[in-house]
Amino acid sequence: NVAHGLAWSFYTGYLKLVLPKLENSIEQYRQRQGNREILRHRHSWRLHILIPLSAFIPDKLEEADQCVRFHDNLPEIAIDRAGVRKRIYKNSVYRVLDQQGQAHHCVAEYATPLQTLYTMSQESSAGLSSEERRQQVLLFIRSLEAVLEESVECRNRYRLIILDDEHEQEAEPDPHFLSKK
Amino acid sequence: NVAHGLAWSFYTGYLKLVLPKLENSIEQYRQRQGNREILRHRHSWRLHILIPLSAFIPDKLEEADQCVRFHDNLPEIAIDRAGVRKRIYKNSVYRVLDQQGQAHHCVAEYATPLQTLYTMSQESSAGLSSEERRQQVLLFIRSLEAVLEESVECRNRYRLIILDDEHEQEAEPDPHFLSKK
Ligand SMILES: Nc1nc(=O)c2ncn([C@@H]3O[C@@H]4COP(=O)(O)O[C@H]5[C@@H](O)[C@H](n6cnc7c(N)ncnc76)O[C@@H]5COP(=O)(O)O[C@@H]3[C@@H]4O)c2[nH]1
Repeated sequence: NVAHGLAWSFYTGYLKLVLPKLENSIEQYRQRQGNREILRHRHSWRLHILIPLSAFIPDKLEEADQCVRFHDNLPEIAIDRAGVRKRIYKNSVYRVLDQQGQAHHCVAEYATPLQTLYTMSQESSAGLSSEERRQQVLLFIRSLEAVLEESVECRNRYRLIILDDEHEQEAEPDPHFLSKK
Repeated sequence: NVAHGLAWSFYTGYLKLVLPKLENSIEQYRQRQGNREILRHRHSWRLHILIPLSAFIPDKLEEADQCVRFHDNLPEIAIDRAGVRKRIYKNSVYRVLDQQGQAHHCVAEYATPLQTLYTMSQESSAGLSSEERRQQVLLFIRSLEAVLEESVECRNRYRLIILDDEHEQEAEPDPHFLSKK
């Protein structure tokens, strides 16, 4: 149930707000850059949301995969939210080398709410064991998929990428998942 | 249980990160402003977190209370979070008129996670009724108080302000709660 609430929070407090504006942000970005090679194909204009089954979320994608490198940030979006005037939202563009050494670019980030699940499983006062955390990650995925599939605002603007990283093999699957976009 | 997760999320994903830096942000802000009258007393250098029992969260404080007006934003904080490079966090300063018409300033915002609870109670697919939402708000408060009281990082840097707004009387208690800081 914790995960169900975190999935809804991720959707209503974030994805529902930013995904409809993503196309616009990418267009602005490409105009500003002048480099038309980056994010050239519209089918890749999606937020790639990384969901590691371990719920372990590094703050930098480079820590999980050496084939992935931060490229640039998209233009910021400012929205008045719950008393914070002009709260800033932005997404990061990454350069990914595929197995042939070809560079691709994509907008990607981890599903931040999983960081809460991970922290809760580390703090005894939170009442979440490691076994329960695993179940909660699966529930998070199910709840998130369900709400996104019903969402007109988010249709075709995202891709959920599940990372089976529970066997210490993160460096392996990562280049594959990003280059298979 | 949804509320328990949202309280932990609010703490580990936000309050624990920004509250330790709040003093610094206010100092920087006061130096830049030159106006030493604003936020002059250190005892008011806390984030006032507004928690309406209805979970109804407007995006602007002015909508809830005409005695409250946005003054300015504090300097931004940028942190690499879960793949978003230099994610921006900031807080808003408000000018509040007390019952004698005196102006006071404070850093305030609503407890953003309650917006998720409210939205969930409006969407049938989320499985949260209005009665359950009320219970969840109370659970949110208890869980948040518990985790904040144990937190070294957040000690004395916040004030939870519970708003009993379930009888359509928001314009009344608001000036009181803010001017009684
Ligand atoms: N007032 C306020 N200002 C902030 O900058 C802020 N950032 C987070 N929060 C609240 O703290 C809690 C923990 O945040 P987390 O990042 O784990 O989840 C976030 C995160 O996964 C995603 N999200 C929200 N804003 C951003 C953002 N700018 N960039 C990336 N992800 C974001 O959507 C979730 C829900 O967000 P909110 O529903 O706005 O409330 C959050 C949440 O309750 C904030 N609250």
